[in-house]
Amino acid sequence: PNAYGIIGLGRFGTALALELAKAKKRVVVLDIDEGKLGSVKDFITNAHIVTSISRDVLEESGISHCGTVIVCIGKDIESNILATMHVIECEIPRVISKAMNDDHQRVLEKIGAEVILPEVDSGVRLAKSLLTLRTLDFLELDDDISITEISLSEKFDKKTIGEINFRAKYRLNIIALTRDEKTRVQIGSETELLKLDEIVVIGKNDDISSFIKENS
Amino acid sequence: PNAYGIIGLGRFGTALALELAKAKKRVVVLDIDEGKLGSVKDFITNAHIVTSISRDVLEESGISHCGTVIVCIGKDIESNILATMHVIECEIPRVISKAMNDDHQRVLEKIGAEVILPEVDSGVRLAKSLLTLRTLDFLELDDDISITEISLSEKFDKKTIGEINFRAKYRLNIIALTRDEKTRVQIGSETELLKLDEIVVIGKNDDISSFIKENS
Ligand SMILES: Nc1ncnc2c1ncn2[C@@H]1O[C@H](COP(=O)(O)OP(=O)(O)OP(=O)(O)O)[C@@H](O)[C@H]1O
Ligand SMILES: Nc1ncnc2c1ncn2[C@@H]1O[C@H](COP(=O)(O)OP(=O)(O)OP(=O)(O)O)[C@@H](O)[C@H]1O
Repeated sequence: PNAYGIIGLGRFGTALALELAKAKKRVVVLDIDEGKLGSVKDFITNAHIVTSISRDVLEESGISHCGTVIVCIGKDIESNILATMHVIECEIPRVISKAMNDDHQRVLEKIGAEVILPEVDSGVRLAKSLLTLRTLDFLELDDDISITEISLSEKFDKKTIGEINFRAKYRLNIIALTRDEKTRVQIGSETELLKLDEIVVIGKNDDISSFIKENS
Repeated sequence: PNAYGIIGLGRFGTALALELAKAKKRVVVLDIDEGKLGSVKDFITNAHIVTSISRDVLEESGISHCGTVIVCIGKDIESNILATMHVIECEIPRVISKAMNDDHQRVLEKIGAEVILPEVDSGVRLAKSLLTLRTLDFLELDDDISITEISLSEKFDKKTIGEINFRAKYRLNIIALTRDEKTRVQIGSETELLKLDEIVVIGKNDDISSFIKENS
């Protein structure tokens, strides 16, 4: 039920499988290439070499009992579609499949899978981070508002948020503070800032950009 | 200076270039394949076919005047490394290059480029979203705290944040509210919630997961 099945260990599938294993989840992986299984065998015990994906293979390997299955087969679009179909016929609660292009995506959606396009997602995310902010990690809420982490400069050292009058001056809300690898979310006007703190702020993209320019 | 240069229009490079063009930025793109340039020519006028990347090509195409250049060449690792080196020698302020694997990443870092591994990033992001939350979009601040968007259910309809005593009851801070495609960040205890609102919350991953289970 709450085990994860992964079919295809390319760069995307391998990163996905290892991250789930790191979080101590039960993971079952399948691939046609023995070498690929070798790269994860220290972290994932339940790994099976297969020649192709069929209903029998999904049952014998335990994939059919997983709560979520992700099909990560890439260049071989035919195998990707057939594997996705077999997984959906096992009545897995959540099926996600990697698409190579728009046409492939439409076929997968028609057979009932959620679709992910890893390269396109990464391209769009990099563009958004170049446009709004220097940091590569942010969350865009709508075209105009984002959340991002910013490292503070010297000028904020040992000053409280109230003293700086942060919200009025920069039109940003500080929603979290990371100091020495620990994040706290209880923030008030009496919270003191130190020069190496990382603050997480929410506000308009323009206000975030001008704060970063002025602060760095 | 604030123009963007993109070398290589695969799925990643194309998504990146189109998103930057959509934001009305000046974009220069290069590729060895005429067909790839055709797929972006309606949105990007400054597109050049090249046979290889050299100092002269970077100057003639205008890439050498860009503030940020992203090398998105994939399978041909040798061309990717040589192109990155030529770009760095043009003293471009920010150079980002796509790596195919860990060894490739180390070479690129040694020659002075920032490195991105799109497939690995997407794999890790998908794992994190499966682990913490059903939504595919969230920001992880440290191993324990995340920010995510959640759609509200009927039970919150026409109640204020103060009436629900949201922070005490769910141990989450509401930092933004999206209603009819518009996001607001000025949130207080008197803010009224409606049943189709999307709220953005910050808090511990466990508290987010239990809120999602209880709320859906
Ligand atoms: N029919 C199949 N059953 C199981 N695994 C398969 C099948 N066909 C291909 N694979 C495996 O799927 C993995 C990913 O496929 P491939 O390398 O073509 O994709 P990719 O798009 O290049 O991957 P990535 O971008 O994630 O590196 C490979 O490890 C391959 O061995
Ligand atoms: N020397 C070069 N100069 C310019 N462009 C190049 C060069 N070599 C390859 N390209 C182009 O780079 C693009 C991306 O390369 P390729 O398709 O190998 O990568 P990929 O990793 O499969 O891409 P993606 O995953 O983004 O789809 C292609 O459009 C290709 O034509």
